[in-house]
Amino acid sequence: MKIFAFINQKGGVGKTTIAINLARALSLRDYKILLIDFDPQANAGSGLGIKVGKEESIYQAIIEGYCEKFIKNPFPNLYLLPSSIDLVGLEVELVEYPNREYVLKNLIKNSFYQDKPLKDFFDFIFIDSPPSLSLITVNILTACEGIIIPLQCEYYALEGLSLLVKTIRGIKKSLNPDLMLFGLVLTMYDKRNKLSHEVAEEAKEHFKWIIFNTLIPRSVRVSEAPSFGKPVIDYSPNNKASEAFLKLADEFLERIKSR
Amino acid sequence: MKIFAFINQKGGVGKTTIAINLARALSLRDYKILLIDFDPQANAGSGLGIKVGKEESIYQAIIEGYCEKFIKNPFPNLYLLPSSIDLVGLEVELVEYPNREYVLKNLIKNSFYQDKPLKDFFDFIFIDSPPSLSLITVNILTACEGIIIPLQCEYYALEGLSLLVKTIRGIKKSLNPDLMLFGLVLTMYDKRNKLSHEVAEEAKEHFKWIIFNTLIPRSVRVSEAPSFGKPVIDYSPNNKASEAFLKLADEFLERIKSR
Ligand SMILES: Nc1ncnc2c1ncn2[C@@H]1O[C@H](COP(=O)(O)OP(=O)(O)OP(=O)(O)O)[C@@H](O)[C@H]1O
Ligand SMILES: Nc1ncnc2c1ncn2[C@@H]1O[C@H](COP(=O)(O)OP(=O)(O)OP(=O)(O)O)[C@@H](O)[C@H]1O
Ligand SMILES: [Mg+2]
Ligand SMILES: [Mg+2]
Repeated sequence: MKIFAFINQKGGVGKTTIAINLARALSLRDYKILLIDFDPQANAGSGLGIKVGKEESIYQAIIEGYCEKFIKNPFPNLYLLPSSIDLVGLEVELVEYPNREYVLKNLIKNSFYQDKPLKDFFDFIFIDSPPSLSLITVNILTACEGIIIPLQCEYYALEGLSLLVKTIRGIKKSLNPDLMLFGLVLTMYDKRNKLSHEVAEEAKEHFKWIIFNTLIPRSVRVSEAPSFGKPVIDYSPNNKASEAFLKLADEFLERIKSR
Repeated sequence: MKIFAFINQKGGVGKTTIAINLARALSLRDYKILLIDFDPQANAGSGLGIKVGKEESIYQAIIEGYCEKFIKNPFPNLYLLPSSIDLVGLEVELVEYPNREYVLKNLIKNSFYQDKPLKDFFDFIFIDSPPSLSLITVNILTACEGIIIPLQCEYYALEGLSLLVKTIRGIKKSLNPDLMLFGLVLTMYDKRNKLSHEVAEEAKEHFKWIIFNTLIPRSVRVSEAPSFGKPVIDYSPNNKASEAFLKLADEFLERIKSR
């Protein structure tokens, strides 16, 4: 299993932040990671200090059918296929495509990097997704093999899980039989706050088979890091959230090895 | 100006929370408010203690063309037209509708409440929106007269503003010439945190003509309230966020009167 998507239709739950920082933590452990930003907001790019226009983004790569020349390399072992706001237009344009649900899957399958297929050059491919269950998200669900659900420790985020799981089951049945729920990460956890604790307990009960033990704490440094174009691990290495992301990387690797 | 939408494609920035609590604050000042939940996540409903199935939601109201029988009244002067997850399907179904961009606008225009047109019975109509710029959001932008932009005091939220303003300008030109940016509300403001202050200063500079002076502080009580199905004003009346929402209501009314 190499291709993972960070998905949750509830907005602002930490999808981009976990995708960036888990990718960065794994790159520090000498794994080669490609982070694909498939959200028109292009936050994964700006969180790594990269902003591009339409011609240099995944939007153009989809039009051309290949993505090698669009891939950037902002940190050692960490590569990015950036997005742009023009991806919003893709939503409507995709409707007329013949295999409209498989556009991203085919892009990944048909592309190379330094003369190797993407899945051979990279150890893992991560995909950041927008907060919706639209055609862009369907494309992500058919392109990936494993799903990681970021879950903010708040009430509305917990409430949205049943819709998310239902949608994933639907895609697995109709478009991507290999799709698997790989993990659920509790984030923005504040141990002083009763609600955080209650949400965490509830999630552990319902998802005990996929929940990661590592909790990502709420920390101001995490929300400051993107304005410097850096993962929090580079911006504030001794911060408790940075340590948590490194621990999450170890837990992720253990789970991969034990499959 | 009576119909306001709470819009921001960035996820988790406080759209639902501000829509619910501003509506509740105005209802305490004896204004009759209809809150329309046009987000498939249906958070505005659950934040008021209401969850309904497809047949009792706005999804069904759109099919029938009228909404009176679907309107609930959870608090004095505060009415809700609830959503359901089936609204996700509307996104695809709307594509074949003849006036697909005006479905919500026509529903509001053609509906009555206690024998009066909606705009005559209610003092204000608020619309909560999903975190996207899809056809559902286009419907909201053509149905409303004024836009209120909730802005979380974080970097990614600030970054998304230019895309939002561009989209609003596009809709004003093509589908809704009366559309106006009415206000911008800074929320989840944490005075101990440098980033909050920087984002607030930057937003005040670029949007000084529409920004509300009232800042909504970050407060755990706000995120606890939805699990009790209540606005924070009812759940924790003496909380600093509750006071801020009441102040925001006064500022909102002043701005309406001085137009
Ligand atoms: N552990 C954390 N501690 C503090 N702030 C955090 C943490 N994780 C994320 N944030 C902040 O919370 C906000 C939301 O996170 P993020 O943008 O990653 O969520 P998202 O799910 O990708 O949002 P969207 O739905 O818009 O794509 C951001 O401003 C981010 O900096
Ligand atoms: N002032 C505040 N203080 C603390 N928490 C808040 C505050 N405002 C909102 N929240 C919490 O932050 C989270 C995001 O808020 P909310 O769901 O209202 O945002 P949204 O923009 O409607 O999200 P979406 O994009 O998913 O529709 C919720 O869990 C909410 O309870
Ligand atoms: Mg994101
Ligand atoms: Mg919302």
